[in-house]
Amino acid sequence: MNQKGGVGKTTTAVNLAAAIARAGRRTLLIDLDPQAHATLHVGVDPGSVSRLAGGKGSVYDVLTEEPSAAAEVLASAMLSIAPQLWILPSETDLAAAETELADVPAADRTTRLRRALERCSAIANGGTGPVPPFDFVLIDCPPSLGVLTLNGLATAREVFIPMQAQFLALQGVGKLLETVSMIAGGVNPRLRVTGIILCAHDTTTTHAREVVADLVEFFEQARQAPSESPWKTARVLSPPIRRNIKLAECPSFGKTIFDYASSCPGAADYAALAERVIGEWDAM
Amino acid sequence: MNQKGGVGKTTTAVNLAAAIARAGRRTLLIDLDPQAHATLHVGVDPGSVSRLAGGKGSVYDVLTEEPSAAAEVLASAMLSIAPQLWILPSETDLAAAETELADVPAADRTTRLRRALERCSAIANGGTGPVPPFDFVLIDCPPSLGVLTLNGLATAREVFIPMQAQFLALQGVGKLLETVSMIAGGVNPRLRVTGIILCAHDTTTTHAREVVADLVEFFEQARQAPSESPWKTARVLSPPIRRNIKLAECPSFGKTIFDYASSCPGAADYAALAERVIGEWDAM
Ligand SMILES: Nc1ncnc2c1ncn2[C@@H]1O[C@H](COP(=O)(O)OP(=O)(O)OP(=O)(O)O)[C@@H](O)[C@H]1O
Ligand SMILES: Nc1ncnc2c1ncn2[C@@H]1O[C@H](COP(=O)(O)OP(=O)(O)OP(=O)(O)O)[C@@H](O)[C@H]1O
Ligand SMILES: [Mg+2]
Ligand SMILES: [Mg+2]
Repeated sequence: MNQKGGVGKTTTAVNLAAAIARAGRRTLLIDLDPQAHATLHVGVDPGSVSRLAGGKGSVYDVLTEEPSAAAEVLASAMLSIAPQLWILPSETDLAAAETELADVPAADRTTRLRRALERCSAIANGGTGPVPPFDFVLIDCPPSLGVLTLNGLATAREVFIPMQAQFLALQGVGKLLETVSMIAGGVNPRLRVTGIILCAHDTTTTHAREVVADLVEFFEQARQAPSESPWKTARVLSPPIRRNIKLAECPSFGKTIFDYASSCPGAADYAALAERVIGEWDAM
Repeated sequence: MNQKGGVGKTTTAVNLAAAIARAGRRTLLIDLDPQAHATLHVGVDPGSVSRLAGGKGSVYDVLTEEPSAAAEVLASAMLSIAPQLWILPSETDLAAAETELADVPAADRTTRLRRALERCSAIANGGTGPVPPFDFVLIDCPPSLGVLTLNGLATAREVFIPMQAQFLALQGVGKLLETVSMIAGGVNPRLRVTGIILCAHDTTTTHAREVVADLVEFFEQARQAPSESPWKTARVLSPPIRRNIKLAECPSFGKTIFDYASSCPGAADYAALAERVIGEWDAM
C-alpha cells in the first residue's frame, strides 16, 4: 500500500503474486481498488464480474454483504488465473463501498474483509470449505488512506510499501506510517511493516542513491530507538525493481510479466524479490 | 489536473509557470493540493505559511474565508518567488477544507477560488488593487476529483492534462473528461480542454508510441463528432516532456528547473512548451 498514486502498487502486487505462485505456493491476489487495475492487469474484465451484470461477484460484495454471507461470496467470486494463482477481482462499484460503509461502526467497517477471509479459512481448514487455504494473500490497495486501504491493513500481517526513489515521494511516508500505527494500535496488533519495495528504480543516478540512503537511515534509527513501532524491523527490500518498459506493456495484454516476457529484467527482479519474501516467511 | 497520482502535475505546473514568467509574462502559480508539493518545489515551507503559525496565509484561507475577505487574504498570501512569478501556497490544513466546504451549497463551494480571484482582479483593474493583474494563472490540483480540483476547474479557462504514455494511465481519462463536462455544463461554460502534456516521456519505446497513437485517435474522433464537447479542440501537445532526472532532483533543492539546470533537456522541453502555450493564448 501507498497513498501516493502511480508508484508501482499494482505492478508489484500482480507480479509478486505471480512469482510466488510460480514458486509453487497457493496465492490469492485481492484487488481492493475501484480503479480495478490489478483485475485488468491479469486479463479479467471488471465490468463483467459484477453480480448485477450476471458475474460471480467481486470484493465489493465481500465488503458489503453480512460477514456470514461474505465467505460464500468470496468463494464464488474468486477466479483462477494461473496455476496456484487466484484473484478476488474488483469492479467500479467498489467506489460506492466507501460511502455505504460510512454508516457502519468503525471497528466493523475496517474489518469486513478480514472477517470474511477468516470465515473462509475456518471453513476450508475444516476440510469442507469452498475455498482452498492459501499460503499467501497479497492485497493491492487504492492510492488513499480511506476505508478500503484500512480494510487491507486490518487484514494483513505485513505491509509492503512500493515507492520510487524520488524526493517528492519521500514526503508521504510519514503519513503512511501514522496510519499503520493507528491500525496496529487498534484492530490489528500483529501488523508490521516489512519494508519498502523500490519500483521503476534507476540504479545509475545520484538522486536515487541519495533518496535510498535517506530511507535506510530512517529505518536504522527506528531499529535503534527504544520505543516499539510497527516498522522497527522494516528496511529497504532487495532487489529493487528496475525500470523496464515490459512491465508497463504487459497490463495492456492482460498478462503478468512471466506470461509476457519471462526473461526480461522486470521478471528477474520480481522473481528474486519473491524468493526473498518466501524465504523470510518460511523462516518465521 | 489529473486524478491519477504521480503523473507530473506538479512538475509541469511549477516549470511551465516558471518558463512563462521567464518569457516576461506576469504569472501566478496556485497550489491547490494539501500535499503542498508545488509549494515545496519552489522552496517555500508549507508549515510556515499558516496564519496560525504567524505566516501570511495560504490557499486554505482563500477557500474558507467569506468571499469578500478572501481577496484581501489572497493578496497577502501570495509570495514572490522569481521575477514575474508568484505563488499562492498550500498548507497541510488544506485537507480540512474538503470537510469544511462539504456543508456549503454545491455552487458556492466549487466557486470559492474563482470568486476570490475575480474580486482581486476587479480591485486590481480599478488600479488600487492589492494584487497585480496576471497574464497567466496556473493551478496545480491534487490527485482526486474532489472539491479542491472542482474549484480549479471552475476557475480555469483551459485544462491541461499531464500524463504518462502508459496503458494503465489511459484508464482514468474517461472519468476525468466526465468531470470536466460536468463543470463545463454547470458553473464554468467557457471551460475547455486544451490538451494532454506527455510527461516523463520515453520517445524510444513502441509502447509509448502506441499509447500516444490511441490518444491522437481519440481526439481526432472528438473533433469530427457532430456534438460539442469541452475537448473538441483538444490534442496531444508538443513537445512531450522527456524523462530527465534533473526534473526529479530540483524539488529537493526548492528550485525550478531553470534555476537548477537551465540547459538540461527538461528545461528545454518546458521552455518550448511554454512558448507554444503563450503563442496560442496571444493568438486567441
Ligand atoms: N518497474 C517498472 N518499470 C516500468 N514501468 C513501471 C514499473 N513499475 C510500474 N510501472 C508503470 O508505472 C505506472 C504506475 O504503476 P502502477 O499502476 O503499478 O502504480 P500504482 O501505485 O498501482 O498506481 P495507482 O496509485 O493508480 O494504483 C503503470 O503504467 C505501470 O505500468
Ligand atoms: N519528466 C520527468 N522526468 C523525470 N522525473 C519526473 C518527470 N516528471 C515528473 N517526475 C518525477 O515524477 C514524480 C511524480 O511527479 P509529480 O509530483 O509532478 O506528479 P503529480 O502528478 O503532481 O503527483 P501527485 O498526484 O502526487 O500530485 C516526482 O518525483 C517528479 O520529480
Ligand atoms: Mg494501482
Ligand atoms: Mg502533485
